[in-house]
Amino acid sequence: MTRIIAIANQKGGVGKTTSAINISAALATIGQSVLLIDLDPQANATSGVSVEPQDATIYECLMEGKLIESAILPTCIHGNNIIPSKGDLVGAEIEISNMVDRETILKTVVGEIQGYDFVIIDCPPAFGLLTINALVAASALIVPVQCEYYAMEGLGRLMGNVDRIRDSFNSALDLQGIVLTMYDSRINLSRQVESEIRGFFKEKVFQTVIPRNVALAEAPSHGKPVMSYNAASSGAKAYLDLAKEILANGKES
Amino acid sequence: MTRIIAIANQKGGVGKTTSAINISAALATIGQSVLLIDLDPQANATSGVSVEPQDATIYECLMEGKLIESAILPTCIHGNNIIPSKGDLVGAEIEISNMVDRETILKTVVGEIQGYDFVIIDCPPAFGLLTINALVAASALIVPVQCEYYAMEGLGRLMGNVDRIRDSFNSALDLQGIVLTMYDSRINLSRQVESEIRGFFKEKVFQTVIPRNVALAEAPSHGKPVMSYNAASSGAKAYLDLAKEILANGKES
Ligand SMILES: Nc1ncnc2c1ncn2[C@@H]1O[C@H](COP(=O)(O)OP(=O)(O)OP(=O)(O)O)[C@@H](O)[C@H]1O
Ligand SMILES: Nc1ncnc2c1ncn2[C@@H]1O[C@H](COP(=O)(O)OP(=O)(O)OP(=O)(O)O)[C@@H](O)[C@H]1O
Ligand SMILES: [Mg+2]
Ligand SMILES: [Mg+2]
Repeated sequence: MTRIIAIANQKGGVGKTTSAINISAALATIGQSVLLIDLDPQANATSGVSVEPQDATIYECLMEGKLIESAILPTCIHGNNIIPSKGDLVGAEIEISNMVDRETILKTVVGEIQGYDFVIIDCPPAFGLLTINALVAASALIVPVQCEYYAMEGLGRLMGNVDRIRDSFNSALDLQGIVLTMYDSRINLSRQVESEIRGFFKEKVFQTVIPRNVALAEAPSHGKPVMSYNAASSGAKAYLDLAKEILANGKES
Repeated sequence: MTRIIAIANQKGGVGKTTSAINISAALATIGQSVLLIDLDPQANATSGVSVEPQDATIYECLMEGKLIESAILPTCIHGNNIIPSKGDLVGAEIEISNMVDRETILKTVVGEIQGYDFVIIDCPPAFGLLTINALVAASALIVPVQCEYYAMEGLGRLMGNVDRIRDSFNSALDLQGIVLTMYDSRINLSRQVESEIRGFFKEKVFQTVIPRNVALAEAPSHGKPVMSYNAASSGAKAYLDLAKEILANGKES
């Protein structure tokens, strides 16, 4: 049973792409077969693993009916493939808004995918039709939250939107967890935000916390997930721990 | 002649809101009268200066024809007022896309504003109709760029989009400047990104660089611009320098 996980948060710069790339890579290094889908017109996940789109991207699969198999490309990590994105996807949001099945287009496309343990979907920083499509197609959601004020403030609204998607389109959508990112133990604000979020969301917050770690910011400029760029870094270790926690959580359901 | 400046970048988390709030506050502390418009459905600029919307927000001015005067509220800094935002604005993007004058709605509303030296517009992390409206209404654009790889990578695409807006809707749109944010001199990546961006964009990059400074991350949780929260911080000094540079640049035109 393929686990389809959307990585979403309308707040910008909280570590969605960094989490999508490194959760995918870490799951693959512990033996899972993983397909990463870049659903952001910025195409950061695509360039972050230095993949050049070939015949098709997610745009052609959504808008031109191209077979998903024709868009799948390998990454430098065995067992981790990607469906790339491109800038034209920004136009798709308006094009999709005029379609009858505007919330379920991605679900239909993802339904064709065979032979993966995980599908991980990186979302843009907005609660628009691309993110809505990801939440309708997904069986679970992971929400990265930077340990700062604005990211924390937006969480309530995000959860309200997720509830509406669950009620209208996808009753099976499960909050896999909130992951705290860019945590700096030297800064009071990080500790305050962590205790507020854990106090409110309790067991829905992953035990693993992703530290602020320069290797995570440097890795994309080398086109590699952090475990290929610097496996000994605290960032690589944290995403490996997170992948193990995600794998263990799944066993229960 | 009111200078209308849009603060835009589709990359998330680069410091758009932090720059919009603190440029506005700093300009007011050096004697300018400034109106800040929060054009992001996340409404971070609104909560960042602890303002509670009253009769109207930018949503009612755009979508229900409410007079802009009825939405203007004071902030804690004399000479700096704000037009707040709210979450409903997220629906406006789709509603606006079906209107005839979909790119110029904000320009019409902003045309009613009297008696300010500056209007500063905070944009959401997308190149959608809200950001396009801000660029059509503005006389100049400031682009905050975090000193990291993904933010730098997205700049070329942003400039291409800005050129298209200038050609089709607003020939007077001037790139006021690129401001480097969250600069950490201890990190190679920051220095590399700075030298690449200065090498490419030359005099279009502000001399003032905004350092990574925890006071800038803490100030929003106190609902204040950084110069009210901690005027002695490096973040407050940097935004004061930037405001002086913006003021000086304007004299030439
Ligand atoms: N734990 C971390 N430590 C240090 N830097 C990080 C960390 N996580 C992410 N970064 C860096 O912070 C920036 C923002 O992260 P990222 O781009 O992954 O966020 P995002 O939520 O995907 O952004 P967007 O909203 O634009 O899609 C990037 O430059 C990234 O390299
Ligand atoms: N120079 C700085 N030093 C330290 N922290 C900063 C700095 N500038 C911004 N921040 C913090 O980084 C985070 C991102 O900044 P901000 O929200 O202003 O970016 P944005 O571009 O407006 O994000 P969005 O794309 O979601 O609108 C916030 O938590 C903010 O407090
Ligand atoms: Mg991203
Ligand atoms: Mg913002």
